[in-house]
Amino acid sequence: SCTVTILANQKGGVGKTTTAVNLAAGLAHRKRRVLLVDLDPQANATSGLGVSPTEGGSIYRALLGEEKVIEKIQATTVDNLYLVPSELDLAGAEVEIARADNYLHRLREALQPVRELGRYDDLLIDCPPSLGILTMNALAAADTLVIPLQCEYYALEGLSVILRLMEQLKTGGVNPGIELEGIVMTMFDGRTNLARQVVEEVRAHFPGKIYETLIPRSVRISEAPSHGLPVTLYDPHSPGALAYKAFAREFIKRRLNP
Amino acid sequence: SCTVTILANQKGGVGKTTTAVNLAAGLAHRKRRVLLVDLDPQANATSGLGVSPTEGGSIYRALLGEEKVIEKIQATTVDNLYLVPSELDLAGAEVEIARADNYLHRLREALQPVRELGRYDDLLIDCPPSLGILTMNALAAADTLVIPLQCEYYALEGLSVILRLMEQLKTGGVNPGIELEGIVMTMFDGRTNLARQVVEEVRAHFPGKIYETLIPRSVRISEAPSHGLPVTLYDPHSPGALAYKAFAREFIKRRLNP
Ligand SMILES: Nc1ncnc2c1ncn2[C@@H]1O[C@H](COP(=O)(O)OP(=O)(O)OP(=O)(O)O)[C@@H](O)[C@H]1O
Ligand SMILES: Nc1ncnc2c1ncn2[C@@H]1O[C@H](COP(=O)(O)OP(=O)(O)OP(=O)(O)O)[C@@H](O)[C@H]1O
Ligand SMILES: [Mg+2]
Ligand SMILES: [Mg+2]
Repeated sequence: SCTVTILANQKGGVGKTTTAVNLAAGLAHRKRRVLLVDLDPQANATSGLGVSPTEGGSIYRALLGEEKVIEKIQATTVDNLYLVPSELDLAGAEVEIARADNYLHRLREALQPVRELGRYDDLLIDCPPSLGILTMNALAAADTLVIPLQCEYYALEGLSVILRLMEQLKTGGVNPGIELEGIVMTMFDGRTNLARQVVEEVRAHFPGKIYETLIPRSVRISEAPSHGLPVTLYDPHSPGALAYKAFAREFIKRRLNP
Repeated sequence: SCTVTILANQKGGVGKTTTAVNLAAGLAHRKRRVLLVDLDPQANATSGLGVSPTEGGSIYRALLGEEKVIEKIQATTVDNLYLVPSELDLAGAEVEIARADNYLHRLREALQPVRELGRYDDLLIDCPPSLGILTMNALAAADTLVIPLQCEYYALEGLSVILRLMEQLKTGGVNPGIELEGIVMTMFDGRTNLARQVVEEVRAHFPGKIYETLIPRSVRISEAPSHGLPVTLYDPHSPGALAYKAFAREFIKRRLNP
């Protein structure tokens, strides 16, 4: 059966897209069948996989119940990895969805047929840097939440905000089944005290929730999107690629032994 | 008279807050009277200046016309620098403002009395990482726009989006007076090809609009917020502090000779 995992954090630039793309690729390289949904109007996950956003090509119309998600699924240059791309107009969807009935469950409803299809092992969703309607819909549709967390002070400050919101949606009945699957530390530079302090702080406050794999700061990771490739294909033996492959292994292992 | 300058870029984590706080401090150190408005519900500029967000302490009620901005202004530990702090509830304001009359000009109207007060030379506004109602209000209220741009591929992709929106608001009559004051490159690491390529690309596409000062990646910059200080006070002779002081000088110089 298919698990829906969302990559969310309202803090900007913490590595949501980079983790969504490279975790999706890492899982696909291990022969899991993966669908990545780009829910960010910036469409970075889309261009990061070498796909050009097209008007009407995103999940926008499906969120309004006018089209099916299945029609938007495209193959990518990565075997076993499929994509529902984003488009700029998706930003306009926030206002339209807010006015629709059942506005928090539009995504959950749109993805239901994809879950039932049984074609994918993992359905990952990349979220925009806000806690607006699109991210709320992702939280309402998710089985699990993975929070990419940059090893920085401002990023640490925002962690409690999204966790509190997840709890509210869980206990409030919007999504009783959602669980925090884990926190993955990104752009870790072991030479700085700040990075080590942030990791220690998160380990202390969220024991058992932080992945062992720390994603290092690595310029090859930030170069890969301009080639439309995950770093695991752009430079397979670079520290960044090795880290994301290790993360994919750890992600699967923890999934099997929670 | 007072100039309203906004720091905006929908791409997350590009240095909007860091630039807002350190430019504000740099201008204040040069004896300009500066008011910084934190328009991001994350309240990073607020905590970056050592101020704790308080319920009702932000511009939220003033955007709905229920209270005055002047009542929210606080002094900071930096001479000549004053702050209108943010609060978490500001996120809820987006929905409420969207339903209000004249919803794009709520901020402009709220700031009008502050402009007329004549107490500040510069009014800076830190924006959230989105092009939602709060950032739209900032674009409608601004005299000038400064875009912090991280030297990364994804950041470069998003540049045309905010510029197009600014043009639409300008020609569409929402804010005929807004001008792009400049683009400041942040987290520049001269050792990487990517950073140099991004700078060259921006220089080629936006001649005359990119500040000469390149803000280097510097861990002291990212440590400063945890001490509630701008880097210009936290470590005044560090490369990051020197760069932001140089940026403040260049900002003033270009303002005088556009
Ligand atoms: N481990 C890393 N090492 C170096 N650069 C990285 C790393 N992870 C991400 N980056 C770069 O940092 C920037 C921010 O990452 P990314 O865009 O994935 O964050 P995000 O959280 O998705 O941002 P947004 O909030 O805008 O959606 C990008 O330019 C990306 O290429
Ligand atoms: N020049 C720099 N060198 C090193 N770190 C920096 C630099 N500028 C900003 N940072 C750090 O990078 C992170 C992102 O910067 P910042 O929060 O200012 O960006 P932002 O655009 O305001 O983010 P958001 O989109 O979430 O509002 C922060 O943790 C900050 O401390
Ligand atoms: Mg992203
Ligand atoms: Mg910010």
